[in-house]
Amino acid sequence: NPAAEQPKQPIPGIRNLIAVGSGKGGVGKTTVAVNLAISLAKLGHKAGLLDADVYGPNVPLMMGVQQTPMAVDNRIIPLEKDGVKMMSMGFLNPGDKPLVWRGPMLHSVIQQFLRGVDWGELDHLVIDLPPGTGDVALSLIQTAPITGAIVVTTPSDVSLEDARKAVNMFRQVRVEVLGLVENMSYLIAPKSGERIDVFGSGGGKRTADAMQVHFLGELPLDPQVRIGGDSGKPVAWGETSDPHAAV
Amino acid sequence: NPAAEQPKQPIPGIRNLIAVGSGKGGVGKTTVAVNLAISLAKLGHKAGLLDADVYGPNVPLMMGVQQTPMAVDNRIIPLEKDGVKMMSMGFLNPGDKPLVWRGPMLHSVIQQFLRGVDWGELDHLVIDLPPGTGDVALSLIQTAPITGAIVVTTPSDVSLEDARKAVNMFRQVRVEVLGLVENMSYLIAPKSGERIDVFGSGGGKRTADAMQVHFLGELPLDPQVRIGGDSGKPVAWGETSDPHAAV
Ligand SMILES: Nc1ncnc2c1ncn2[C@@H]1O[C@H](COP(=O)(O)OP(=O)(O)O)[C@@H](O)[C@H]1O
Ligand SMILES: Nc1ncnc2c1ncn2[C@@H]1O[C@H](COP(=O)(O)OP(=O)(O)O)[C@@H](O)[C@H]1O
Repeated sequence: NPAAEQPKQPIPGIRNLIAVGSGKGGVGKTTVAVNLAISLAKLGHKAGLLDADVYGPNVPLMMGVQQTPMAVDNRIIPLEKDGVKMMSMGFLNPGDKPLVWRGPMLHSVIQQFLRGVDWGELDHLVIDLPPGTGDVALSLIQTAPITGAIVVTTPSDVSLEDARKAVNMFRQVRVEVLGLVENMSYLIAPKSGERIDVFGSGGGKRTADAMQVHFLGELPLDPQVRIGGDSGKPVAWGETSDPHAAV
Repeated sequence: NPAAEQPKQPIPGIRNLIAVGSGKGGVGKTTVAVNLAISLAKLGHKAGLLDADVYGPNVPLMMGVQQTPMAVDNRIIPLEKDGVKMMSMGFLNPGDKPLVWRGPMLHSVIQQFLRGVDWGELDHLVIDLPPGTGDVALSLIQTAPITGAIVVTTPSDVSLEDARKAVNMFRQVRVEVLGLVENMSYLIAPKSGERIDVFGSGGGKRTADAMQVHFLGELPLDPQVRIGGDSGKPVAWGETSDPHAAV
């Protein structure tokens, strides 16, 4: 597959590109990407967030930003919040209409997000990939100089089944997998303190070990995280090992 | 858009095609599709299940079936379980390698699943669409004679935001939206009985009303459902109003 072998052009000014992917949607990939970018900014790094989930862009809602970006000399100016520079299809195609662009037009939009946005100097650009191993995710990781990838999963077997495919997709295009994160690992009932393994338990670690991938840890299912995502005030788990792994 | 207007060829022997879609992954679309097909079969209907989620096919795991289908005279023989005839990319591309087919090859595979599988006489063919409003979902609903579509969402705002796009996608190609299902609506803690609105509450009904779509009801977040899905023994909620809505 020649595309897997072509050298990937560096992006001037951007030191690291960290892709956040998943085998299936709804595992918290965007939540992890958003909180990783915010945590990196809090640690004093220059951070960016590229929302490449073009058909279901949730970054604007999760970051609490909704504006139309300006363009200067054909370069799009990223929006900024909490120290993170951002670009998302959600800023360009706001509202409830599904995205009409397909195929080649879409690929050129993705390339514009990578190379036609005025990112400036960044230590880390976090890329929120589309979920899964489809066309957009694959062509992005084949053409962008990705430093490493984080794969997000839940403990459920269907999620792990798809996460293994995602790890293999990164490996096929020689992108280093920095690690696997298991999200929604368990719920602690707020009043009773009862622990409930809604989606199962332990599968993330077993899968990481079997595939010889670092296990970056478990994140609990926490209503506060969903509230943060829905209200545009992410909780930015300071405790997660993601920033250390990625940095 | 000419594709939206072309007459969709009926599929001989299949009375109804019911598409199950979602705005984003992980909301339980496959779980609803699987349980809908099983419930229809239990009610005595001839039911089929077409897993069109080609990059993340979870139907084999959820139905507890893993075999390679046979072909006779260039027509693929569907696998069968619990009275449901099934076809999935997961039967043809088992294991952990991401699917290599893209673009035109993929579209022809989808057409083969629709018209090159020996479905026989079916009252209802349930189609588990890929999540979202991407290429594969769109081209399938543009070319298949879909009787109606069910959109699955969770209560979280990001899921509802994407679900609205999915409803609009169906409307743009003149596919009737039979209704919206809100899954993972609340969790009842098994020991304490405490109710926890992990992903929020009430948004599904509000969205359905705002878009003038039938609200098919709430399905609770229930560890037994996940266990059923992971062990290939779906719980087939007999109580859900989906079968009545679809039938
Ligand atoms: N640890 C968590 N606890 C509770 N809710 C979560 C958690 N992680 C994610 N969510 C919620 O689950 C939903 C899906 O997460 P999202 O990040 O959009 O997933 P993805 O990008 O994989 O589709 C969102 O409503 C989000 O707020
Ligand atoms: N009501 C529910 N309660 C608990 N777990 C659920 C429920 N609905 C779905 N799940 C689990 O959530 C995960 C995602 O569901 P799935 O049907 O694969 O979603 P989608 O097809 O939208 O990606 C699976 O592990 C499934 O078993």
